[in-house]
Amino acid sequence: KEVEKNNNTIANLINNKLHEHNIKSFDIVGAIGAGKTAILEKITDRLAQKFKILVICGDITTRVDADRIQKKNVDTIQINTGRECALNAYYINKVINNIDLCKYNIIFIENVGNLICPAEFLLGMDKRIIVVSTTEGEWVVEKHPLLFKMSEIAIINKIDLVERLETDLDKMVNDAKEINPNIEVILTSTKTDEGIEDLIKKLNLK
Amino acid sequence: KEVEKNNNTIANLINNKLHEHNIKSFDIVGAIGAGKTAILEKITDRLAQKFKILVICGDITTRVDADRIQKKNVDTIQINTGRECALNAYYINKVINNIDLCKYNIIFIENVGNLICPAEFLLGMDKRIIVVSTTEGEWVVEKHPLLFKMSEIAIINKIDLVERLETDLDKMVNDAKEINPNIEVILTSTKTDEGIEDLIKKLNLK
Ligand SMILES: Nc1nc2c(ncn2[C@@H]2O[C@H](COP(=O)(O)OP(=O)(O)OP(=O)(O)O)[C@@H](O)[C@H]2O)c(=O)[nH]1
Ligand SMILES: Nc1nc2c(ncn2[C@@H]2O[C@H](COP(=O)(O)OP(=O)(O)OP(=O)(O)O)[C@@H](O)[C@H]2O)c(=O)[nH]1
Ligand SMILES: [Mg+2]
Ligand SMILES: [Mg+2]
Repeated sequence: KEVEKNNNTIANLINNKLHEHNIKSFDIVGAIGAGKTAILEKITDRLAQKFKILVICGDITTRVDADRIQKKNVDTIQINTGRECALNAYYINKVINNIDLCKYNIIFIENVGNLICPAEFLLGMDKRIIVVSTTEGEWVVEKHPLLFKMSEIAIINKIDLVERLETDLDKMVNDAKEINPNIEVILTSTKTDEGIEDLIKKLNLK
Repeated sequence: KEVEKNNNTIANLINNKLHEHNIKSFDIVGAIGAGKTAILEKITDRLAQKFKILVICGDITTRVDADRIQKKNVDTIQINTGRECALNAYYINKVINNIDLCKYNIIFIENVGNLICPAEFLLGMDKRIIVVSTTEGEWVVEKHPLLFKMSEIAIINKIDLVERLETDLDKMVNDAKEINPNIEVILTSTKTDEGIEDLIKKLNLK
């Protein structure tokens, strides 16, 4: 409880700092392999000309995700958490204090692939985007209610596979809305680009 | 550290108790939606006539997995962990103390869908089986070395999708062997039944 209180205090500091610099910020959480990096690749592809973007990637080990996104001409920072199952506000605050915030308009964080632990740590971002995919089984939403409650946007990715897998997509969408009536559910595929424009509109980046 | 020491003491108690009753035991860990329950459905389908099986399912919420496996005429127990990202030895010990161990020859545990937290908690089972699938991206193995080090068997499931997804299966197999040269890697599909017989043989259940 003490840790959570500290974490939330730091998260508020981070959010204030980013607002002072007019930076919009998003925390992307999701299941392992749901497509968080692939979605960030699509977003940065379309926005890197118009906005100055920083992407912070979290994983227990490797630089795989940062190396993929770096190819899209945006600044990336990879954080390795060792045995910890989620990023926390300390990690993010350390990064924020060591960069020149004037350089950026948008910050995306790709959290560690995990649908449980990120619920414990707010990161001080404006919005939280949760990503699940059609390959994880139609129960993945109802099994992880807490993160859906805490997110503003839910992405159901890999809809190009729905016919092949016969996944009950309606159930996934209904479960998300039942858990959080205010959540915005967007269906995407990074293979066909379906839903990517819709997602970018819903980020309200003008 | 204290918690881990306690946990391991209890895990040893559990393992001794099961050995006294000649019970073989397996802890199945894996990514969310990798196919842990689907594999257990296949295993119990084939073994329920010959062996008396108990399956303990762990999830933060719902009874979805236990309800699916119960249809296979085996005893199941569902544990809901609330906000905890993995089962631990306390949970298992409580279950073991409340059942008649003489009734069973084999116990399977399906752990919470998560490739990080289960590494912290041994459950006192004979073997640990880690399940990943071709849909999570080919980096899923190298990103989660600790659990692969701690497992005796690695299952790469959903191989029926390899052609469609163009997943680099060789990389996944090589990464697993690099992290843990003793690990037994088995390729399966619960859609085509490929690899299921091989898996059952490797469990050495005679
Ligand atoms: N068919 C299909 N495959 C996809 C889609 N999006 C991502 N993938 C594949 O899914 C796998 C995982 O994608 P990533 O972008 O690495 O997923 P991630 O959520 O960032 O994974 P982690 O960071 O490791 O948790 C890769 O093999 C991608 O090619 C999609 O819309 N359709
Ligand atoms: N194509 C294909 N789909 C599979 C295979 N195995 C499982 N699935 C599908 O993958 C989804 C998830 O399977 P589950 O058995 O629920 O996976 P799980 O690991 O038990 O999931 P959680 O307990 O929720 O973490 C379901 O929609 C299954 O039908 C397979 O070998 N091939
Ligand atoms: Mg990623
Ligand atoms: Mg399951």
